[in-house]
Formats: sequence, structure tokens, C-alpha cells
Amino acid sequence: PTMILSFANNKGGTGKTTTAVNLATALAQLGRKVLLVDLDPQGSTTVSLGFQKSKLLYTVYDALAQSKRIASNLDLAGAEVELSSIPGREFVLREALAVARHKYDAILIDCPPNIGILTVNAIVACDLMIVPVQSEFLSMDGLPTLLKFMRIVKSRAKTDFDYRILLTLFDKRTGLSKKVVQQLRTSFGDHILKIVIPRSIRMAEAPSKGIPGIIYSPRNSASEEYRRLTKELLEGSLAD
Amino acid sequence: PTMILSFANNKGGTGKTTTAVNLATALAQLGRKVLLVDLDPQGSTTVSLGFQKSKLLYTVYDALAQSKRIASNLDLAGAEVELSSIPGREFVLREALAVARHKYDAILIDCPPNIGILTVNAIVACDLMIVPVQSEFLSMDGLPTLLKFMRIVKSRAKTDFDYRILLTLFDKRTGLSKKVVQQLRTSFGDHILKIVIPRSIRMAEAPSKGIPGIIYSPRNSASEEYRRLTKELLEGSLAD
Ligand SMILES: Nc1ncnc2c1ncn2[C@@H]1O[C@H](COP(=O)(O)OP(=O)(O)OP(=O)(O)O)[C@@H](O)[C@H]1O
Ligand SMILES: Nc1ncnc2c1ncn2[C@@H]1O[C@H](COP(=O)(O)OP(=O)(O)OP(=O)(O)O)[C@@H](O)[C@H]1O
Ligand SMILES: [Mg+2]
Ligand SMILES: [Mg+2]
Repeated sequence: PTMILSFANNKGGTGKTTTAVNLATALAQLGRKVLLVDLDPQGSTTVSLGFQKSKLLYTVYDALAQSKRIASNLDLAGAEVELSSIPGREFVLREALAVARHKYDAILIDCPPNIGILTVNAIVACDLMIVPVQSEFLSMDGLPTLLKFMRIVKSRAKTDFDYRILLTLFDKRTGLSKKVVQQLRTSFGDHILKIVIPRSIRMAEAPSKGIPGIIYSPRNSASEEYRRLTKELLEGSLAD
Repeated sequence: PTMILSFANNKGGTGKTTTAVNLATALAQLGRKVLLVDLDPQGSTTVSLGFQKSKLLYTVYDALAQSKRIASNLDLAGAEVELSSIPGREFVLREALAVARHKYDAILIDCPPNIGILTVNAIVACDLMIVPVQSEFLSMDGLPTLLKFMRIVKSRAKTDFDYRILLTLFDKRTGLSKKVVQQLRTSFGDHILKIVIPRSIRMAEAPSKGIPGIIYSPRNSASEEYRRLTKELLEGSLAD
């Protein structure tokens, strides 16, 4: 069956896009058929894969508009306001994906850095939420509120809820990263993935080439960890 | 006269909060009377100054609600949707600040990582926009669209528009940061502030202590640059 993963965190710059792009690529390299959805109007996922936003004929907005609930002349940035006044607005993405779901082994959804209606749609549509958290204080601080919000959304939409926290941008040179990781493991236990993604400059260079990091620089430490994480997800939740 | 500065960028994690907090502190250390507004529902500015979000009696939401345009039982996260359907919604913050403006030398507004109605309010209310941009590709990529959007908002609200780009999280060990800075200087010329804020671990540690970085660790390289930037702003636009 198809596994739908969302990458969400209202804190900005925690590695949502980088994680979605590299996991999708690693799954494809293992022979899985993957759909990667860029639900962020900024379009970082789109740009990271070498596409030019201005040249796109269709975007996920058109898929959302198919649901006959919204007019389709706006762009994704406009969807936020347009969706907010529509009944059943949180189910629009789930309905749009239901049509395509059987064609893929996995569907990965990159979210914008907020908890607006687009992120709500991703929470409702997915089977598993992955919350990338930068190994720094401000990123850790907002986590309890975010998880509470996710739980409310899922219960209102009457769907099961499961999440994993992924620690990213881990800098082994500093005590700060280690402290944050320890603190999070104590408060969130098994919900924290054992694998931690290190900061590696090659990963930050990859988007300028329009190539996923694990292809641009397969041997760097972050690429290795993203491949290990993909295998772990396949053995665990994706395997059911 | 009072100078109103906004810190905005829809790309996440570019240093908006860190810049607002440290500039406000440096201005206060130079004897200026400063109002720092946390317009981000995440409350990173509030937390960086050691306040606990759950213990706040009032937030900026209450000031916005004074404008009689919106009901005041929601929190700032709710303002986004509530404001979106109100006529004159982009002027609410400017109106709320007009009452207090004369008491301060400077008002600094930290924005959430999106271009929703709260950021629109900050753009309309301010005299100068500071756009913190991380010295990395994805942060640079979204800049033209962001600036276009800001220009539209300002012209619709019939107010003057001026902006400066501040390069943050500059890592002198890598070629990527240098390349991004060079590219931005070529495309944006004088709109790029000469001063660049380096990445410094002390800066990232400060929020966990609830103290601004320039007080927590006055001698680190980022603190030095924030103090220099404050002096430059005082000699330039703030001085009129
Ligand atoms: N492992 C890594 N090592 C080094 N740099 C990284 C790594 N992961 C991400 N980055 C860089 O850090 C920045 C933030 O990452 P990214 O854009 O993926 O985060 P995001 O959560 O999607 O941001 P936003 O909140 O704007 O959507 C980017 O410039 C990215 O290239
Ligand atoms: N000069 C610096 N050196 C090292 N770390 C920094 C520096 N400036 C900011 N940081 C850290 O980088 C992260 C992102 O910074 P910050 O939260 O200020 O960005 P932001 O743009 O306000 O994020 P958001 O988009 O979530 O509002 C934080 O963990 C912060 O502590
Ligand atoms: Mg992103
Ligand atoms: Mg912030």
C-alpha cells in the first residue's frame, strides 16, 4: 500500500525541504515509485530539483482546484486565503491524492514554515508526520505547541496520528547540538528517530546545482545518514 | 522622529528574530527608547528575551484587537485568518502603533516566515524593511519574488518603500557563503548592507538563556557586527 509522509514544522529553516528531497531520491534509488509534493508557495523543493518556478505549467494548486472547491486562477500563495473559507477545507489535498495514491509506493509532502491551511491539509492527508528539528534552542522551543496543534487537527479530521522527530543540522563541534538532542530524547523518547542528520556544506551547495544532495555528493556525512534513514523507514512504517 | 523597522523574509531560519532582538538591544544600550514587536505567533522574539509565552497577559494581538476591527478572543495565530476578511486589514498594525509611536525612538517588528496578512501589516507600518538573508542558495533564490511582493503591498497602501538586505549566518570556512554574497551584491547593489553577520555558536546559545546574544557574549564576532550595524543604521536612515 502507499505510504504518505509529510514534512512539517512552523519553525523556519529546520531542513523540511532538504529532508523531503533526499528521502524521495533515496526511495527512488531503491526502486520505489515516489510522488514528491511541493506544498510550499516558496517552491524550495521545486528549485532543489532544478525546475524553474516561472516555467511550470501546472502546480499542486491545480490538483487542489480540481476538487471543485476552489477557483483555479490563483497561485499556491493565494490558496491559503481562498481555502480558509471553504467547508471541508482540510480534506482538499487528501481528496486530490486519493485519485493518484495507488500509482505510487510513497507520497512525500514538503510543507511551508507555518501552521496555515496548507500544512493542515498535509497533516490530514498523511499517514506519518516527520518533524525536522534543527539541533538548536529556538527550534526545540516551539515543538510542544506544534505537536499539540497536530494532534487537534488529526482528531478533528478523525484520522490516525503518528509522528517522528528528525534532528537535523547537527553540528558535532558544539555542545549546543548535543544538549538539544539529549533534552529532546528525554522529553519525546521513541518519537525521536535514532538517526541524526549532520550539518554538511555539500548538502547546502546541492540546491544551487538543482540536484538532490545524495546525488550531488553521495559520500558526505549527511547523504550517508539520509540513506540510512530511508532504509530504517522502509523496514519500519513503510514496510507494513 | 520615530523610526519603524520591520524584519521580514518568507524563507525560514534566515535570522529575522536574532537580528531584531540584537539590534533592539544595541539601540537600547546606546540610550534609545525602543519598542520590539513580536508579530510571529511562534513567539521566538518573546522567548529569546526570557519571557514565557504561556504566562503573558497581553500580546500584540490585543493591540491589534483595539482597532475595533477584530474580535479579541483568539491568539496571534488566529489573527491571520481573522484579519484576512476585514476591510482595511493591512492598516491595523499601523493604526495600533500610531498611538504609541511618539513615545519611542525606534520600533522594531519581527515577522513570521511567510507573506501572510501579519507580514503585510508590518510592511505597511514600517519606514524601512530589513530582509535578513542566510548566505545560502535557497535563501537567495526566493528574494526577487519577495521584493516584488513588498513593492506591490507598499504601492497599494500608498506609502514610501525602502529596504536593505542583510546577509546573515555567513560561514567564512566555505566557498558557498562567499559566492552567494558576491551574487547578491551584483544583483542588488546598494540595497545590500556592507556589514555581514557571521555564524557564531554563541549567538545560537543565547536564546536558551533568554538573553540577547550581544549581552550573553559581547565579544563574539556576530555581536561585534550587530553593534557596528546599529551604528551604521543610526548614522544613516535612523538619523534623519
Ligand atoms: N544537512 C545539512 N547540512 C548543511 N546545510 C543544510 C543541511 N540541511 C539543510 N541545509 C541548508 O539549510 C538551509 C535550511 O534548510 P531547508 O531550506 O531545507 O529548511 P526548511 O525547513 O525547508 O526551510 P523553510 O522553513 O524556509 O521551508 C538551506 O539553505 C539548506 O540548504
Ligand atoms: N549569527 C548567528 N550565528 C549562529 N547562529 C545563529 C545566528 N543567527 C541566528 N542563529 C541561529 O539560527 C537559527 C535561525 O535564526 P532565527 O530563528 O533568528 O531565524 P528566523 O528567520 O527568525 O527564523 P523563523 O523563520 O523561524 O522566524 C536559530 O536557531 C538562531 O539561534
Ligand atoms: Mg522548505
Ligand atoms: Mg523568527
